[in-house]
Amino acid sequence: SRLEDTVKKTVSENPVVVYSKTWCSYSSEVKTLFKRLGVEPLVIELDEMGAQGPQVQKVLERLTGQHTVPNVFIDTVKLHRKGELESLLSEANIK
Amino acid sequence: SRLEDTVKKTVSENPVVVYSKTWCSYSSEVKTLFKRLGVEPLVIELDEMGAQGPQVQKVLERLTGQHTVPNVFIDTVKLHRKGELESLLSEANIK
Ligand SMILES: N[C@@H](CCC(=O)N[C@@H](CS)C(=O)NCC(=O)O)C(=O)O
Ligand SMILES: N[C@@H](CCC(=O)N[C@@H](CS)C(=O)NCC(=O)O)C(=O)O
Ligand code: FES
Repeated sequence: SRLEDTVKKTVSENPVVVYSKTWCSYSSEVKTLFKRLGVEPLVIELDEMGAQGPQVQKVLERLTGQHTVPNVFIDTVKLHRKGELESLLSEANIK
Repeated sequence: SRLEDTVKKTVSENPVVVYSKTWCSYSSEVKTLFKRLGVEPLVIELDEMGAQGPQVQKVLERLTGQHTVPNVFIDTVKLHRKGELESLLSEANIK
């Protein structure tokens, strides 16, 4: 579908993409984490897209099996080229 | 208002009341915590009340200043009489 192509394009063109909802604390925590690590994600707030929000959430479920937010896509190669992979990995090692 | 009286009555008649939303992870964590402590809260899922949900959320904000979920009410006297205050306090001390 056109919406599915849009999502695939978004995810392939950006090193980090976070599908989020503005009022969701779990989503806020993920956005804050990336900020703290100096990584700038593309944030897509599903609750600010009107009727398209639930549709995108359905597409994400088709593509990833996950129907919840936050839904995070990380392109490690792109991140590495931006020099931002190290901070993400060290954070993962700390946890 | 009638809705405000209903909320006040609910809170006064139950040792623990959690105003929650079914799809909210923060709300789930609070409900799980009480379960783990052997405390049985009255859970009110605001997203399962149709149009009344947002209205109750507004009433809670008027009464408590808090507009978010989970919104938790604990009557320590009632809890103590049920013998459940100890576990709650020891959990608070551990944190
Ligand atoms: N364990 C998952 C929990 C994800 C989850 O349950 N997300 C909730 C919001 S906190 C959700 O998407 N609920 C359904 C919805 O909002 O459509 C995680 O850490 O991401
Ligand atoms: N720090 C607060 C966060 C509360 C919060 O932001 N709750 C969100 C859901 S996770 C909320 O109620 N957002 C507005 C709404 O859902 O109406 C807490 O720990 O309770
Ligand atoms: S944590 Fe509350 S909606 Fe996600």
